[in-house]
Amino acid sequence: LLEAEAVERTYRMGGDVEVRALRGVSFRVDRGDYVAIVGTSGSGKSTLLNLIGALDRPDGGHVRYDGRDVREMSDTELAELRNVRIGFVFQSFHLLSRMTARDNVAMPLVYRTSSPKERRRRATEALEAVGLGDRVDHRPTELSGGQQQRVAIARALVTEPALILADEPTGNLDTRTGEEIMGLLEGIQADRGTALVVITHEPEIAGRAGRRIELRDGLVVADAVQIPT
Amino acid sequence: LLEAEAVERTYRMGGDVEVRALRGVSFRVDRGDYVAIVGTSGSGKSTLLNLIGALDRPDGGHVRYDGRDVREMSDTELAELRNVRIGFVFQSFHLLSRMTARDNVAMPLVYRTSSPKERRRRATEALEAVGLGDRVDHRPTELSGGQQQRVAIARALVTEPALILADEPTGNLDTRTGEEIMGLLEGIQADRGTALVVITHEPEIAGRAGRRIELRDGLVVADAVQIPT
Ligand SMILES: Nc1ncnc2c1ncn2[C@@H]1O[C@H](COP(=O)(O)OP(=O)(O)OP(=O)(O)O)[C@@H](O)[C@H]1O
Ligand SMILES: Nc1ncnc2c1ncn2[C@@H]1O[C@H](COP(=O)(O)OP(=O)(O)OP(=O)(O)O)[C@@H](O)[C@H]1O
Ligand SMILES: [Mg+2]
Ligand SMILES: [Mg+2]
Repeated sequence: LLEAEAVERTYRMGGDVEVRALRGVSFRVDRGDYVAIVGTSGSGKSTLLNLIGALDRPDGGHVRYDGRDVREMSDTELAELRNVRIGFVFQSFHLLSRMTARDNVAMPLVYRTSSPKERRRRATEALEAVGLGDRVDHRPTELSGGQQQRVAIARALVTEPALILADEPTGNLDTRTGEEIMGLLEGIQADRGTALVVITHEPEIAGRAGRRIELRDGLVVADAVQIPT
Repeated sequence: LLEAEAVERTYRMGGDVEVRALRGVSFRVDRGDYVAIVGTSGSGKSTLLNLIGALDRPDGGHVRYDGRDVREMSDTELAELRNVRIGFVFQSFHLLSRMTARDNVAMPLVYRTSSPKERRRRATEALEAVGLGDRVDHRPTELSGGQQQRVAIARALVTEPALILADEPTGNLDTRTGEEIMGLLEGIQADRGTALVVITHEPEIAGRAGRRIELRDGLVVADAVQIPT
């Protein structure tokens, strides 16, 4: 499904300052895989997720989907990949503050589902699945931190993507709500064969995956199959 | 130091919809106290912190500092309270995106420290204390999620406030960095008698406090001294 090969990303700042955020990262994700990405703050996890989500371009190496390099994709192909085939949960949510929760969640469906009524129905369903059926008309500023996080998660699920990339999806959730959300994601992975890649700093969440990749200073220092707990 | 008495907060939305976020919350915090606030997503924790931080007004009940009701404070007194006497770490950081990390951290010092050179020096020190000495000139968008969180923490410490209110301060930090940050805050509490109120969903973090308050649906359901682990 997805392959990262020797991926590098360097941020260049004014005055010759460079931050080598990724220094040659390689791994692959097959359909139905469940991968946890861990590592210290600043080790390059979000940078990696942005690259494999085709939201950013590597400075070195390749990112391929079903063998096709994202560099060779047209704008239309990239839009389809980012908005329909991949569901992305951002570390800082990136919700649109002037739209309600439901309209935020309905956004990715614009690329695929032509009827506004159908988009609204599916967005409502996704919000109910994350426990926010009674918050559909609230705007992000009218929601708690954990509720905003769950809106971002609902938006990532609504197109039934082949791959979910989630950056700290439980960072603002109490333990029980966090487990409910992970259970929801794992159910989707089990039922539909959706691949799940989750960045997390919580060992209990990382332990639920079938594979664990650890980053340090922009390099992979561990990539191991594990028995999920 | 701080007293909340029968505090209520109701959000009124269009069309007669009301969300009773806090329905009568009472507790007190003395100098040097270390309190953890826990509860499910949406239970009212951030709302409570905003009220005790004098960033919002209760619809019912009272918030008092050293016996003085915040409702009776002048704008100048409130500015001093919010920016100097209290250090606030927001769940969504609220950093200014056009300023560097150092300038963000120096902001609260404007209310107290007249020399730009001294503000710069103290801001640099605070950033070094949270492990970001090599990121002082980065803007928030040029920082990882956990680095942004630590900038917000440094900003809350820089005026050496009497009370630190921290909303999920380790939500984006790996376990080790999170422990280093809590160690830093606890050191300040032990050395300077600073009161620490921390909202957290992580049981290991909550267990470090001397007292634990649990919220559910806008009410206090537990307020107990505990042996820190
Ligand atoms: N501006 C607002 N308008 C309407 N409702 C609001 C507003 N802000 C918050 N709420 C609601 O008030 C309730 C309490 O919100 P609050 O942010 O205090 O929760 P919390 O305990 O901090 O949650 P979390 O753990 O998810 O951060 C939530 O149900 C939320 O939907
Ligand atoms: N736009 C940018 N310009 C310069 N440096 C950047 C930029 N974005 C990120 N960085 C740096 O790149 C490194 C990796 O950032 P990244 O966001 O990938 O880390 P992370 O592993 O997700 O961290 P966290 O766990 O704190 O979220 C960090 O040291 C950060 O300071
Ligand atoms: Mg990150
Ligand atoms: Mg909150």
